Amino acid sequence: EEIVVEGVTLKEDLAVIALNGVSNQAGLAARIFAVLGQNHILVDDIVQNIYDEGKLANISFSTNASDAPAAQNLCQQLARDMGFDGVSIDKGVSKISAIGVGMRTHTGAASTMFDALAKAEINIKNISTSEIVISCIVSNVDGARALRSIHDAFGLDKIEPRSNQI
Amino acid sequence: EEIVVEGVTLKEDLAVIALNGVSNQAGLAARIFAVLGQNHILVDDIVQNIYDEGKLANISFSTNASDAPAAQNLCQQLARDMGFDGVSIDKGVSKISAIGVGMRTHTGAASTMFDALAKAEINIKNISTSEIVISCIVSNVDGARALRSIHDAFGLDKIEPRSNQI
Ligand SMILES: C[C@@H](O)[C@H](N)C(=O)O
Ligand SMILES: C[C@@H](O)[C@H](N)C(=O)O
Repeated sequence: EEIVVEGVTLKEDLAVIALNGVSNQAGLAARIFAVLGQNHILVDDIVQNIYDEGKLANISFSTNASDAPAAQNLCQQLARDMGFDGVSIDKGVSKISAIGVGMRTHTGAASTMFDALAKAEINIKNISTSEIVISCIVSNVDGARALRSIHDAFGLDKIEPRSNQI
Repeated sequence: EEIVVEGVTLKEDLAVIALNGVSNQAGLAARIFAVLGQNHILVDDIVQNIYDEGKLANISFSTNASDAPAAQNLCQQLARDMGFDGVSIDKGVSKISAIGVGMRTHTGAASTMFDALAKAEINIKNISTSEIVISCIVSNVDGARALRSIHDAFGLDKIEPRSNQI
């Protein structure tokens, strides 16, 4: 089906915090994000995968660089209280997003985007999608180059290099 | 900041396939999704987390129930060719999405959504977001109840129980 990617955006100077080995039981994500919300941590995107035959989960979220230390401390406290493995932090990252209308199945758009990054030898750290967005977390140093590569791969004329409009 | 969730949708009869222990090196996501694309697998959402000090990645994607067996076979072949740990599949799942405009930071909306599911004792298997969507994967048996709980939690008047419009 036709890939209808209309724009690419870059959001720089983020950090990704990962909570590893969270027990896959109802109510735990609610507790974690209630604590972050009460402490006014800005959460950008959230991704969660399950593993170990569905017993455990890894939850990551992106936040801006300035909120990252407070967010990390809160999550480390939660790790102690809730008994999960631990918290890791990836600083100095950017989020690159391809935005399209009618991207109801992602396979074509995802292949094109990931292939553009692969050819540019840019490593993809996290991926999160919705029906109209495919977002990849990359290192800050790769951001501008990722933006150009993906923009070219989708044959777009205009770049919105740092747009908050979506 | 104000939570502006405008609708909740439910997409049923999906499967989530997880590729575990993929080496966190440039080019691998591109290869995986190129193979899926060439084989016409419908990919709905994609999530990727990294772990083990950034050395490894878990990548999951949702597909419809009918594409799941073919997708699983392809991924098992990729696991052998690319040497990652393995492939797991979670069948009989649904995706529930809260959609909002101006949900620029997710913390408030995410807390409300996860809390609604927690109170309904519904387990959240996967999470994926973009600026305007928060999606949770739950079991098919929990889908309708999840929809009602989240709809109520956000004080919405209309439900779009099975909508593909976003
Ligand atoms: C891991 C966490 O998301 C858990 N499954 C929950 O529902 O809260
Ligand atoms: C794991 C996979 O996403 C890898 N990091 C890549 O860039 O392709």
